[in-house]
Amino acid sequence: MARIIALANQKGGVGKTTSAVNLSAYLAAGGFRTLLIDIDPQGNATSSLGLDKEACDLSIYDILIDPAPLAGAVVPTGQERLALVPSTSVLLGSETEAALTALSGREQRLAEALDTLPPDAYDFVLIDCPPSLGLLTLNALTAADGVVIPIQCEFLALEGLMQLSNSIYLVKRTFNERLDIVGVLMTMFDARTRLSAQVVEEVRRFFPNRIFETVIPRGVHLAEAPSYGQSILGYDPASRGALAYRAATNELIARAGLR
Amino acid sequence: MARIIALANQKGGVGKTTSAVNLSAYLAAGGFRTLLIDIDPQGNATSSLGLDKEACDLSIYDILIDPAPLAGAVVPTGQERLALVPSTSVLLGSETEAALTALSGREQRLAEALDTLPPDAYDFVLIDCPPSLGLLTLNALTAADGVVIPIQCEFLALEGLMQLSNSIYLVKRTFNERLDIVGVLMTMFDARTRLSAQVVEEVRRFFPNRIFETVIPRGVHLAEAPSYGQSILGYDPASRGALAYRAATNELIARAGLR
Ligand SMILES: Nc1ncnc2c1ncn2[C@@H]1O[C@H](COP(=O)(O)OP(=O)(O)OP(=O)(O)O)[C@@H](O)[C@H]1O
Ligand SMILES: Nc1ncnc2c1ncn2[C@@H]1O[C@H](COP(=O)(O)OP(=O)(O)OP(=O)(O)O)[C@@H](O)[C@H]1O
Ligand SMILES: [Mg+2]
Ligand SMILES: [Mg+2]
Repeated sequence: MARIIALANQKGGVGKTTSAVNLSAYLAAGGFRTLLIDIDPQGNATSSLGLDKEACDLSIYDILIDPAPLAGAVVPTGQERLALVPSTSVLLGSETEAALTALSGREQRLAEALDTLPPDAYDFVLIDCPPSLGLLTLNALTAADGVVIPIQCEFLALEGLMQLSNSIYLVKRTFNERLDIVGVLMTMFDARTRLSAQVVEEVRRFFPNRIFETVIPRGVHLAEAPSYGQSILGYDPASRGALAYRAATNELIARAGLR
Repeated sequence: MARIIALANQKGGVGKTTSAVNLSAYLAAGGFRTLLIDIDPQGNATSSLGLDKEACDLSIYDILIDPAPLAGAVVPTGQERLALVPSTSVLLGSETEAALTALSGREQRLAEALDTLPPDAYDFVLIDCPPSLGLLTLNALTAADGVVIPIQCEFLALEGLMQLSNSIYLVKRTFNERLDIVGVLMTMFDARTRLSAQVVEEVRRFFPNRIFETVIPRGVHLAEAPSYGQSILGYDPASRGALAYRAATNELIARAGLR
């Protein structure tokens, strides 16, 4: 069975998509068959891998609203062993949530869709979530074995941690008892400022034993790669950002393996 | 009557809160009586101005769910002529949206609350929105005269612009015909990379004539100020970030005045 990992944090712009795309790329490069699911209506993960959203037949929303085998929405990426279920922006975020709200068993839709995959199709499934704790993120947390929480090394990113961890434990108690926090990944660390180091310390106190050793540095290559439709592995594998995501992926494998 | 301006963009981390807080601070410093409303469940605008969320009696959610005069939730900030309606995290984002969804006339709740203010209490009301196009942002767009759209100078921030402008025109046609895009404010411009300049050019093509002349540079002072509970005006008024927000505020006054 595939390990299903959600990238979630309702704070915006903390590196959920960048982490989902680059962890997936290094998992695939490391020999693991990997599926990335983009449930953010903005479709940033879809375009970060160079896919044309208009050219995709089915998106994750079609499957969630009108259940069909998930395999029908899977498209290849430019990388071996890495496949994607795209998000297309036909429906606005609020329309998708509204359409889902009207359905019964609405938080289980993604879990049911994942159950339609052949049991040994993938080793890892990563889910990129939108910046909210609404029904789309709820679907991801209900379907996942674990959550990786990207946190930007900035003060405002500290605010929502209590809300987020409450939500995760609420989902664990009500919908998905196997859900666990796999780890907290610190992102956009800027060594030139004291602020970054202070935030890392604060998060270490809040989530003891759950913080990845690897801290992702702020680096322009990571922000440029999506404009070329490539992961950092494809765009600039020697950059500090690439080496950091390679190390973070190795930690993810170890953490996911332990459970 | 006060000019009501929403800071909205469903892309996360683009500088909505930073812009809402600092534009409000410079409007107040410029002699305008200003009210900042924080409708983001994370409450970043509330803590950026140094307010203790636990100490606030009423939050915007209490008013939206169980209508009462908005003035009852207004609290002073450390700055003259600047007042705040705080967001407290009692209700998770998804719970607030769920509670609001059940009410009739749900998208008008904020507009109705604003109507309870004395007509000449404020010159400007700014509303800081969460990173989604759900019911909370819909409430802000329905109540507002204008929208300022902060856009980070990064590739991924370009993706959702079509969705956002579609949403604004949908609200204009269905709920609030006076709604208009006051301007697009480019944020976190990093002069050391080509990427920033390329994104500004792209946005200028997408929103001709609506882009603020002032571009907000990336600067650590802006990210540090909230950890001291101060606007950039209070924290470091001589910094490049402070001077840029002062200039952007003057543009906002001119743009809001013209309409
Ligand atoms: N380590 C990094 N260094 C520099 N830029 C980065 C880094 N990580 C992410 N970015 C850039 O920062 C912005 C925010 O990152 P990203 O979009 O991955 O966050 P997100 O949490 O997925 O955002 P949203 O909340 O909108 O889904 C993007 O423009 C991205 O390219
Ligand atoms: N010009 C700037 N230079 C440096 N850092 C900035 C700048 N503007 C904002 N920041 C920082 O970037 C992060 C994102 O900004 P902010 O929280 O204002 O965005 P937002 O759009 O309100 O995010 P959300 O989508 O979560 O509401 C914050 O940590 C903030 O302190
Ligand atoms: Mg994202
Ligand atoms: Mg914000």
